[in-house]
Amino acid sequence: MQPAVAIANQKGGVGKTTTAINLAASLCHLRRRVLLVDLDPQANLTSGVGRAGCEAPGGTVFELLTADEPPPLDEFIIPTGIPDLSLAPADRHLTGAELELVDLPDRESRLSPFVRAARRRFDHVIIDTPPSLGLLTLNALVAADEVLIPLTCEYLALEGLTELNNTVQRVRAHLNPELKIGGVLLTMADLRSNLGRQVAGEVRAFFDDKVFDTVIPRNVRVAEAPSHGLPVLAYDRGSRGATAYVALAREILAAGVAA
Amino acid sequence: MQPAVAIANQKGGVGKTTTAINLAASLCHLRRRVLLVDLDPQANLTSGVGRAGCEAPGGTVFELLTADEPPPLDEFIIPTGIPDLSLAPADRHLTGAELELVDLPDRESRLSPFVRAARRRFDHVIIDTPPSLGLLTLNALVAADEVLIPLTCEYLALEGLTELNNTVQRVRAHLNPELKIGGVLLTMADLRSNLGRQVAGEVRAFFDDKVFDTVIPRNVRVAEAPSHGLPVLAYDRGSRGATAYVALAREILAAGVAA
Ligand SMILES: Nc1ncnc2c1ncn2[C@@H]1O[C@H](COP(=O)(O)OP(=O)(O)OP(=O)(O)O)[C@@H](O)[C@H]1O
Ligand SMILES: Nc1ncnc2c1ncn2[C@@H]1O[C@H](COP(=O)(O)OP(=O)(O)OP(=O)(O)O)[C@@H](O)[C@H]1O
Ligand SMILES: [Mg+2]
Ligand SMILES: [Mg+2]
Repeated sequence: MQPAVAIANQKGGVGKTTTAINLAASLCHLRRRVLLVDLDPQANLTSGVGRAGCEAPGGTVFELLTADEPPPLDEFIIPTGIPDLSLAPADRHLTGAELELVDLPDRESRLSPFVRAARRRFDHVIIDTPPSLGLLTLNALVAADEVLIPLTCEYLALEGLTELNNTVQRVRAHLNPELKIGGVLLTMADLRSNLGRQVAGEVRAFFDDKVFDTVIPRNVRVAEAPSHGLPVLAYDRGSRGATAYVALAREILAAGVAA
Repeated sequence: MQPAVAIANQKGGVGKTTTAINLAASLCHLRRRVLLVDLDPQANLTSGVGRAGCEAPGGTVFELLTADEPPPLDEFIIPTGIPDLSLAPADRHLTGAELELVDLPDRESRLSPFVRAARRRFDHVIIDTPPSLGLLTLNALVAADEVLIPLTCEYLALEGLTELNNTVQRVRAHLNPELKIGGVLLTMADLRSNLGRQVAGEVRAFFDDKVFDTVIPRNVRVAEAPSHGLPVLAYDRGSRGATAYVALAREILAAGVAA
């Protein structure tokens, strides 16, 4: 697995934040040191690890992106309750970042220096993004080596894939030639239904071998965990959701070795 | 019911588009003339009624919002396959609208003249919005009389309510004093689970009598319908999803009479 991964899909509610938290926690469970970066003004990632309302010494990701000088790592990182899992937190002021960045010359690559520095200290950097293809998501795609695309097996989620793929190719062509699609993850999957099986088939045809073997089932324990500020592995270790995310982490680590 | 309703919630995947399509189709079933307006660059509303890729004579909502003169109604409206249901379509170029509008003096009220004209011809105008609180959603909130908030009974969806409520109050204070919260709709609800019941309880405590009595159950026929370009009422009239949306339309019409 490449060190820096952006979790992106402009379709809302497909499991971006849930995947960021639970993949990160599973990698920590497998003895990796992980940094989570919250690039969504909803700040669900920050609250999902029990850090709602918390700031780092230098502030949140808003200050990180709008700083004049490249920001020192320690100023923008806080610990979470999970060993080996750190966080660059966000809050709702991040909504204003897009308007602040619009007129800056390097508006798409404000995050890159921070992620480059973070790679030296962490085994993995995982960036959560908002449900849009605006400047915040572009900053994540420019800073990352890979993009992981969560996707529900539903028709409306399928519609946005072409646009997302176009955006990734545009970023590769103009801003970040290293960027590649790390994988497509089927989430909240109910493969017993016709719709689920049909859409899963279309996704595998569109993305071919990039679809992870691991499929995340719909599991209410996954949806309950954020209200306790915990990854599902810490909330209910034996649940189908926790087992699936650990299997995903193992699949990704094995592929990275092969990369 | 007030004539113009914005369907908004910055949380992704809570059923905004699904509610716009199926509430509109249910109102048509009850002999009302309805205009749907697609303000989301994902254009799921446009494809959900079988009009993907279609433009009106004057173009899509992008041209409507960036036009120098107030746009004539007929230039931006197309029929759908459903009697009495018309559409102002969108396409992905709408992503660029936010950057185009940023420097205009009346950037939040570019949609208002169009909706004002539309009210004279239609009984209801329903506006779908993207999962963000940016300029496109602000235009919908300024043009509308009411905002309808779809919400899944999950913890992460609960988190964004305060921010959405703050935005609505800010719009009322500075841009549209008429705007009020028309109602909160519980969608994809599974009230058999603890999480579902717990969150529903918290929503009713937060919004009190504004939560609709009608609750939309999770129903796979609702998720299948958009792949056929049809509202669920036309796709499977007897399904639990179709019945629930017709009940919602009746509840809204009855309340309107009382308003
Ligand atoms: N495997 C799962 N089983 C059950 N519920 C899930 C699962 N994965 C995610 N959820 C729930 O589905 C909802 C959407 O997930 P999440 O918020 O992670 O999506 P997102 O793509 O980050 O949304 P947004 O587009 O708003 O950022 C949340 O309430 C979450 O708890
Ligand atoms: N009652 C329901 N039962 C089953 N599936 C549903 C129901 N309502 C919506 N869905 C499905 O859930 C997904 C999310 O719904 P939808 O796209 O309408 O949400 P949205 O809030 O408009 O999303 P976005 O934030 O991306 O605009 C879709 O795949 C839709 O088909
Ligand atoms: Mg999210
Ligand atoms: Mg939508």
